Amino acid sequence: MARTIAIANQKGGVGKTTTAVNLGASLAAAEQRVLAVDMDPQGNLSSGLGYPKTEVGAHVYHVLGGEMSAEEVMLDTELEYLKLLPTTTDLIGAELELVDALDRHQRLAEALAPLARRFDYILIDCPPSLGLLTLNSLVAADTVLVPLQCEYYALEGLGHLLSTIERVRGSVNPNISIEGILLCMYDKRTNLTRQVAAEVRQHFGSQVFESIVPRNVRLSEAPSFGKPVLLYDIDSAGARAYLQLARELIDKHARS
Amino acid sequence: MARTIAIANQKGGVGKTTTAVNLGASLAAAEQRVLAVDMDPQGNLSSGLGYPKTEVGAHVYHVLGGEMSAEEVMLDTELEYLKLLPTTTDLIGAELELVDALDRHQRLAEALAPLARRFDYILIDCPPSLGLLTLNSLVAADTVLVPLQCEYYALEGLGHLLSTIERVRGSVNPNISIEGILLCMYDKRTNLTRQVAAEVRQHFGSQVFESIVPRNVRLSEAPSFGKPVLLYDIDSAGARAYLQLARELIDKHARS
Ligand SMILES: Nc1ncnc2c1ncn2[C@@H]1O[C@H](COP(=O)(O)OP(=O)(O)OP(=O)(O)O)[C@@H](O)[C@H]1O
Ligand SMILES: Nc1ncnc2c1ncn2[C@@H]1O[C@H](COP(=O)(O)OP(=O)(O)OP(=O)(O)O)[C@@H](O)[C@H]1O
Ligand SMILES: [Mg+2]
Ligand SMILES: [Mg+2]
Repeated sequence: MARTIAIANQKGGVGKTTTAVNLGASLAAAEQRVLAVDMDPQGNLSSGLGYPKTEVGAHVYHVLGGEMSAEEVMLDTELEYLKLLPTTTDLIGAELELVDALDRHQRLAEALAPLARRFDYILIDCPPSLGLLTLNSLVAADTVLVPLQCEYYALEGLGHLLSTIERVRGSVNPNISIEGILLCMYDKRTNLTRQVAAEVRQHFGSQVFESIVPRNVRLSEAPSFGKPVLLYDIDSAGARAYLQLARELIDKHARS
Repeated sequence: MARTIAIANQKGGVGKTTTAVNLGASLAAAEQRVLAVDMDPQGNLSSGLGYPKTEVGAHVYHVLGGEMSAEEVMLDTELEYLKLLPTTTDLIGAELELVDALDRHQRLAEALAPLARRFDYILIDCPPSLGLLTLNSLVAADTVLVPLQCEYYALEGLGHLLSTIERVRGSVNPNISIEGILLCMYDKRTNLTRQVAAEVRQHFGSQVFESIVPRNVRLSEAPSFGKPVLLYDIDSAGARAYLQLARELIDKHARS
């Protein structure tokens, strides 16, 4: 049975997509069967895996609307064990069109249910908001992975995200839990990074992944080639960090 | 008459709030009368100017709902010429509550109209999405200032933002235009930054501000003290960049 993980944080630019692309690729490199789902109308996960908007046909928008199945829009990537449900900016329309549907928050969960046996991991990249698309992702998910930029504004928003997850647990998805908090864009030269990291570890203890993703320019260069960093520069600090995170996740799940 | 500028980009974490806080403070330091409006439920502009959620009473949510006037929720800041319309996460409720209101996209424009004579600049910080809160800001604005992080995903989203602004110009706000594109988090050591900057200047020419905001840790430290960077570290590269941007704006508007 697949473990479905929503990669969410309403704070913008904290590394959600970079984590979805590179954790997905790293798990696939370890021969875990992975499905990456792009629930952000920006479509950065799709282009980061080689499918810019111009090359996407049917996508997640059509799945949420009930016109197509997830299976029908699924795409291959450069990695054998990694598949993608792509998206384009049309997905913005879903937020308005689903407003009156009674099951509006369960559309993604229903679409992914038939795929649970085919994958070991389903990773969902969320937009920087707590609207219907993120809500759909939290309902479909078993756990939430929270990328956290080691900066003040990102830390400030963490409480609101966690209380939103609590509310989802108390209503539409009683099983949801925190997969972990991932420290991203970690710059060991600055005091700010160390202060934020210390504060997060103090409050959240073992919920913080041991793996840390350093600030590494190779991570921001790889998307312009439509490749995960392990296919762009396997020796980079960024590639090593995500391979380590994949190992940490696999080991943790093997124990449970 | 105030010049109302929406600071918008649906890509997350590109420097919208940092620009709203520090451009606002720099214009106020030049004795321009400035109103900063927080239209992002994250409330980062408010805390960046010294008002975290816990210290905010009535706010923008109550103004959009018609319960209070902008004047009534306005707050002073540490700078004499800079005022703030604060917000908290309650603002998220406005997106749902206004869905059925016929004038839902004009609420902010109507609320700011009575203030136009009292300010030289009104700066509106937008959330990382193109929903109703950003739409309200684009309707209320004379121009749009687009902070652009010099990275691939940010560049990818620029086309969609500009076509959205075109659609707004063709419908609810015929007068809107681009104030300029501001290169943010510019790291002159990386090829990626230089490539993105060159591509943006090639496509947008004089619409790109001459002032560039470098990546500067003092800009990300200042918010934890609730201060604009010019009150935290006036000698920093970040402070100088925003003072220069303010000067560029004032000179440009003096000529027109
Ligand atoms: N560890 C890192 N080191 C250097 N650059 C990074 C790192 N992680 C992400 N980036 C870059 O920072 C920018 C923001 O990251 P990303 O787009 O993954 O964040 P996001 O949370 O998905 O943003 P959004 O909120 O817009 O969806 C991107 O340009 C990305 O390439
Ligand atoms: N030029 C800069 N140099 C260094 N850090 C910066 C710079 N500009 C912004 N930052 C930091 O980068 C992070 C993102 O910036 P900011 O929050 O202003 O972006 P935003 O576009 O408002 O994000 P959101 O999309 O979440 O509203 C913040 O932690 C901020 O302190
Ligand atoms: Mg993203
Ligand atoms: Mg912001």
